[in-house]
Amino acid sequence: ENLMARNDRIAEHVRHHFDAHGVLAINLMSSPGSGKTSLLEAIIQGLAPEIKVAVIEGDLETENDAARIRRHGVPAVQITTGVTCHLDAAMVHDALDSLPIGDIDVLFIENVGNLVCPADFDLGQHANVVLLSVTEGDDKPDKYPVIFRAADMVLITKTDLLPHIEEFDLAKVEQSLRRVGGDVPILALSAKTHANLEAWCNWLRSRLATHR
Amino acid sequence: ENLMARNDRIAEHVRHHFDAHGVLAINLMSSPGSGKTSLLEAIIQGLAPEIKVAVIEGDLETENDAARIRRHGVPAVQITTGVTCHLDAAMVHDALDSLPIGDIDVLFIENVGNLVCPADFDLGQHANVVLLSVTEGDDKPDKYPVIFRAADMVLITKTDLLPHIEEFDLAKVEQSLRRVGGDVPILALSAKTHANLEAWCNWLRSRLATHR
Ligand SMILES: Nc1nc2c(ncn2[C@@H]2O[C@H](COP(=O)(O)OP(=O)(O)OP(=O)(O)O)[C@@H](O)[C@H]2O)c(=O)[nH]1
Ligand SMILES: Nc1nc2c(ncn2[C@@H]2O[C@H](COP(=O)(O)OP(=O)(O)OP(=O)(O)O)[C@@H](O)[C@H]2O)c(=O)[nH]1
Ligand SMILES: [Mg+2]
Ligand SMILES: [Mg+2]
Ligand SMILES: [Zn+2]
Ligand SMILES: [Zn+2]
Repeated sequence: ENLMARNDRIAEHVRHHFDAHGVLAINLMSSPGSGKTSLLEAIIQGLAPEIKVAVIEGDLETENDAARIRRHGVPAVQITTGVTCHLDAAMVHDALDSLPIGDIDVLFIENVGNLVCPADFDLGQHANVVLLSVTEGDDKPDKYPVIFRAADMVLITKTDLLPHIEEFDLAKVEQSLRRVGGDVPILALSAKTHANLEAWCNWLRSRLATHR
Repeated sequence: ENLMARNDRIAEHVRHHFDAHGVLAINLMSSPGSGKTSLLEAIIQGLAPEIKVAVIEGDLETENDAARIRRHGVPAVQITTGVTCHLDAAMVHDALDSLPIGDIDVLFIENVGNLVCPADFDLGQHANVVLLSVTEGDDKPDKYPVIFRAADMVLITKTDLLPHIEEFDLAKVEQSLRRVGGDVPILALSAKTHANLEAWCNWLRSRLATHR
């Protein structure tokens, strides 16, 4: 059995765990520092108590991101991958042992910061959300198409910085995304000012309702 | 012969090409959008005509970055990797056929935007330069240590945005780099305002002088 076939088999098994407990699993992917953890910190308290959230964090090293999440009173498991540039299904499966899976509505899996390889590894999630920060440039969907093609939602982050980045063209990003990935929904928001966070929470709520 | 041993063999061969012509080869690595191409655009004209520059660009898709470099009258070859998250020595070797290697002093190899895998693949370069933009966060050396450990120089980019990013702590980054990678030199600069670009050019000049 090759590596990808084995990963897909375990991912299906993980999805069974999620479905047995009615958990909606979201795989968050982006470049390093696009704002994945900040976004989770900004919405976690807004979702509670209506929606019970937990987080699996993936990084090469440190517990930093899981510690940031736990500060908000939400269960978080840190996976440290050592040298691997992405999470895989086996890592996520092992992490489930440390989570109260029967008491979770939405599980966020924050992948390793990388705009390439995470797109190839199914983790058992129900949706892929890809973040692109306005500080990275508006050419990323064209240059790193694989991950944007896999997205069920694209979040344009750090919009509060737009006044200082006159070269970022949101319309160009939207055109590139249409070309690369078809009809993927796009939301522009800021974890710092909370601009448009409610739209992102509503997407999660409707996704959870359909999932159930 | 395993993949890495084959890559190392080809990298040695590539370095022979460079050394036969007195070319200093610099491998530029960073997250997507940290400012690698912008930095090259900002210094290329300052180095000419004293130092003859050429560039090999690495991306999954598009000729965008090579086209940006060619606008400045400098030879540039674009490698499109398809799905591979890093350049390897064989790709660089093939790209040499399209460059006037006898007429180059410094060859920049702009790697695929990725803070993990590019560190593992020797390309025949003489030095690794890792960029970290102030917009990505000051925790990256701790969380992605492998690439910073491989660095011969770390450039902190986009310092013109610091007034709008009060949470970025340069002293923290320096401490993390000391912990992770020892004595690596660090320069903070801006491709937009040209702040401290001369210091980076002087590092290149002294590196070229020692190399010869
Ligand atoms: N201005 C602004 N800065 C932000 C925003 N969101 C995150 N940041 C900053 O961006 C940097 C990185 O944020 P993180 O949340 O750690 O990003 P991440 O995607 O989780 O990073 P990795 O886990 O290392 O891949 C930090 O300095 C944050 O303060 C935002 O909405 N606006
Ligand atoms: N404010 C500011 N923005 C910068 C600076 N350097 C680059 N940028 C912006 O950062 C974004 C990305 O810059 P690029 O030069 O394309 O980055 P890159 O590292 O080459 O990106 P990839 O090749 O895709 O990995 C663009 O919007 C640039 O305008 C800088 O010094 N200051
Ligand atoms: Mg994070
Ligand atoms: Mg570039
Ligand atoms: Zn199981
Ligand atoms: Zn990789």
